[in-house]
Amino acid sequence: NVAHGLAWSFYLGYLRLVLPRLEDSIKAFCETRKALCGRGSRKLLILVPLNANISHKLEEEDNNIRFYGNLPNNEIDRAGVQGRVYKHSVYSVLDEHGEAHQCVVEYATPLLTLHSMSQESSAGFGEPERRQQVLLFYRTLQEILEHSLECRNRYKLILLNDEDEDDPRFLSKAILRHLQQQE
Amino acid sequence: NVAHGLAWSFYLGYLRLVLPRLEDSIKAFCETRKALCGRGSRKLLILVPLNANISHKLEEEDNNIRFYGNLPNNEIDRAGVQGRVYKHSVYSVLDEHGEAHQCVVEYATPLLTLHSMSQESSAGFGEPERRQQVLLFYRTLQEILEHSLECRNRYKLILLNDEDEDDPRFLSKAILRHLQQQE
Ligand SMILES: Nc1nc(=O)c2ncn([C@@H]3O[C@@H]4COP(=O)(O)O[C@H]5[C@@H](O)[C@H](n6cnc7c(N)ncnc76)O[C@@H]5COP(=O)(O)O[C@@H]3[C@@H]4O)c2[nH]1
Repeated sequence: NVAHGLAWSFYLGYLRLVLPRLEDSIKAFCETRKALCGRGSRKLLILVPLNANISHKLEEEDNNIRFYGNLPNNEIDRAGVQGRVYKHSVYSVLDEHGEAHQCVVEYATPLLTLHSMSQESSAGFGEPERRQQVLLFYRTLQEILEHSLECRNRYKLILLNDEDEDDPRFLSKAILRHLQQQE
Repeated sequence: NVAHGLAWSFYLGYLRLVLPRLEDSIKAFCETRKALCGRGSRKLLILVPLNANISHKLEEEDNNIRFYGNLPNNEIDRAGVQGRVYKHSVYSVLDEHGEAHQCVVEYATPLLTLHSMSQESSAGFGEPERRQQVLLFYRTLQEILEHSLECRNRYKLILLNDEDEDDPRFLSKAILRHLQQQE
């Protein structure tokens, strides 16, 4: 089950490394950029779209989302690559009143692998199985993160149901709903 | 089968992105650092140790290996992270005559996931299965790369058998053997 391994990989090779450092990165950003200073924005929002349709830039998905900048780079030596860079992007999301809310948000990168694998005939699974694999990825990751002391309270997993994708404000609304839960 | 998904992830999320750019990065390095200019060093050497024992710095494995520098950063927008950085480390390897050979080399990072998973009881597999998974990873990756036009001739997969690990020059000898094959 590909999704099981990708969820473990995402935790062991990424979230477990970066989430404990997130608070410090956000504090540094708040001091220089005067944004992300509120309590509600101290978590990494991780987007998990059920259809595995992932954009590389969130502003291309929804006009109410703008790229705001990047958190400072984290450099970690990993498997021979010295100073491998880990970083997150900050986005500004406009609500219905035109007010901007900054947050650290990104898609769950392994879904790109699921998407590409479903299109490579030699990879062993196709589009019908992909949705099942995304759900398995989400549930496995949720389970792992709930038991992780290093990641506790530092993330929010956002499962995106694609039925509402026709709404051009679908993504900003989903993000805002979760941001408001934190405040 | 975790290794199958990790091999696809390593190809789709990394090698397919970075190998086509490797030649340009090496040329830029050769111009500024006057090293890696020979034809034999235009490939990424990918180390696959059967026991999944991975170091984060190769010089810690073998005194005849030294860190030489990093290739220039490649920045690619990926899944919401803007300007995500991809880079490789360059190492200098001394042969038996004391002559130094530079090369771009790193471990296959997904083996870190296999190693950590074999130690997490809730991940579903243990140390006995791990070696099998490393072999499956190696064979799957080899198969994928042989059919990839974008990656053709730009890499060398080096399977490291751990029986010779007692030799403190094990790693440098393995790397040199493969470098000499290219020249
Ligand atoms: N958003 C995000 N930002 C990151 O910096 C990052 N680094 C890893 N990941 C995701 O975490 C998981 C574990 O990573 P690992 O390094 O073991 O495998 C990685 C690693 O073996 C290789 N790879 C990817 N980027 C690099 C890189 N910059 N340097 C070396 N190897 C890399 O290719 C695999 C798949 O990468 P992604 O498909 O981008 O997703 C990974 C993966 O799902 C990231 N996700």
